[in-house]
Amino acid sequence: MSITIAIANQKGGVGKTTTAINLGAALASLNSPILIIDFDPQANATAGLGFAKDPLRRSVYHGLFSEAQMEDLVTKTPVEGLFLLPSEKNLVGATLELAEKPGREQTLARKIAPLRDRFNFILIDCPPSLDLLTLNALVAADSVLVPVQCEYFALEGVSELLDTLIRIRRSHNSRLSVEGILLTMYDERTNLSQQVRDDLRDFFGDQVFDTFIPRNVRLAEAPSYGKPISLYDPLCRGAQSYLQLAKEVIRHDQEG
Amino acid sequence: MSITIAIANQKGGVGKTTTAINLGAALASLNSPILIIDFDPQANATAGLGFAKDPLRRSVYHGLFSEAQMEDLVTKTPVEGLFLLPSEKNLVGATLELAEKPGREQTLARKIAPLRDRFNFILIDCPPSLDLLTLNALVAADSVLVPVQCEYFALEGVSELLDTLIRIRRSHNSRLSVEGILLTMYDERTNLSQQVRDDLRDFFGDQVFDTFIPRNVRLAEAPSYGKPISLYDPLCRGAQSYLQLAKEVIRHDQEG
Ligand SMILES: Nc1ncnc2c1ncn2[C@@H]1O[C@H](COP(=O)(O)OP(=O)(O)OP(=O)(O)O)[C@@H](O)[C@H]1O
Ligand SMILES: Nc1ncnc2c1ncn2[C@@H]1O[C@H](COP(=O)(O)OP(=O)(O)OP(=O)(O)O)[C@@H](O)[C@H]1O
Ligand SMILES: [Mg+2]
Ligand SMILES: [Mg+2]
Repeated sequence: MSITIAIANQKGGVGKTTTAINLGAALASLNSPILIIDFDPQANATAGLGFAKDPLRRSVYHGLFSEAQMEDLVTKTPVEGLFLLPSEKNLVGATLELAEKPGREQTLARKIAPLRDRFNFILIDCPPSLDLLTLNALVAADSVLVPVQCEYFALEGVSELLDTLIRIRRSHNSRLSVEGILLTMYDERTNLSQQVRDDLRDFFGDQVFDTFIPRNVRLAEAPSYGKPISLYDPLCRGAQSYLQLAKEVIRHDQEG
Repeated sequence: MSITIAIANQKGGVGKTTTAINLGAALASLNSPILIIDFDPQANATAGLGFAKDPLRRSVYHGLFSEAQMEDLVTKTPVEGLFLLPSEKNLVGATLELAEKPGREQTLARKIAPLRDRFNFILIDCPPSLDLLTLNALVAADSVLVPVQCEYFALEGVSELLDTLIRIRRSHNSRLSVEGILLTMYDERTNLSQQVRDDLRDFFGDQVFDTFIPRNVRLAEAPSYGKPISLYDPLCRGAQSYLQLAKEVIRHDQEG
């Protein structure tokens, strides 16, 4: 039983990549094998798992536009049971290249269908946009996990994103649901974080995960060593909160 | 003598909008009139200056695609001498609509040409992408201000962005230069910030502004009150650093 979760929010810098890497690693310790698909031309998830930029590396871009099978592009990571479908900067051209293909929104969904039997969870890290790349991820996914930084601009965009998800569910992917809204970079010293948390809980109720991710500099340090937090500093608050999130996600999906 | 500066970085959440609003307000106190163009479909600069979402408000989208003149779409803000060309979510469709127009990269440059004589500085807040919207802003601009958060993923994307600027300068806009690289959310308590600052200064030398913006929660609070920091808390470190940045930008442009 494989579940594909898109990690998406058009607001930039809210913790999408940090969540993809660290939720992925935590899930791998509980329920492997797990796949992360880096679907952002910035390729931050690829770099954050220790893969240096390499123009010769074949990526999800080749899986979309060449005869290569996505299965052949999947690579191991430094984490036991965690696999990666890497990205690279050519993906930035995908939006215009996809626009000309028939059934363009379904391209990723079609191409990753064979992968679904091999992995318990597939996480798709999305770029900060609502373009054709992100749309492809939302059509390929069973659910969406929405990281929201505990700040004003991030809060502003949530209801618009949920509107977009409803539209996509109606027109392209009837099974699409909300995995949950995840509070990130929560700083209990500031009123702002508490205010945003209260607003989100009031508006979106139990769609907000019980688990929240505190602001923790170790999470920002880990990617420069090419490691998820579970390898870099497994006892810090950041690592504990992503482990707790993984358990909540597994519980949520077992209840169906 | 009017200078148009694009505030751009494809990395999300690095402080583009916060810089557009607060550098704009600081410049307005020294050298008004100043115009901010909100060129992001998220319309964060519009919200951060106190304009609630309003589907009937005419925006930069109408200036691009209808007969409306950009001059007629400019509106006053709560700050003396600071004006705004607002955005709204229809702009998200602009990338595909622009793709079909001849001379598509020059559309914004052509449409804002009449505004250049009316304002001493024009700041363009860009979305987190290197798509046709951002390309339009880079073609319309005299220079680019690149905010870089003092963290690993933000550092990763800077050289790629500078490569893109060189390409644009060669093919679309020969006058495009780098206004400067701005360190944002600098937290002197962490090694990470100091490491990123040192890396940037080593790699990019005097292209890095002397002024840096410290992490200061007042900057994150101000937009929820619809005010720039100069009205919300003019004595805080965030306000002081943006005033200092404005002076550095004016000095840099007077030296030519
Ligand atoms: N809980 C946290 N505590 C401290 N720093 C964090 C936390 N989560 C993420 N960060 C840092 O904040 C920055 C933004 O996070 P990240 O890059 O994961 O966001 P994103 O949504 O993927 O950004 P983009 O929109 O560019 O894809 C990164 O430098 C990351 O290391
Ligand atoms: N110096 C600072 N100190 C504290 N918080 C800050 C600072 N600068 C920006 N912020 C906050 O960090 C978040 C990201 O900043 P901002 O939205 O300006 O980035 P952006 O690059 O415009 O994002 P996007 O890529 O989505 O357009 C916002 O919530 C903002 O209020
Ligand atoms: Mg990311
Ligand atoms: Mg912004």
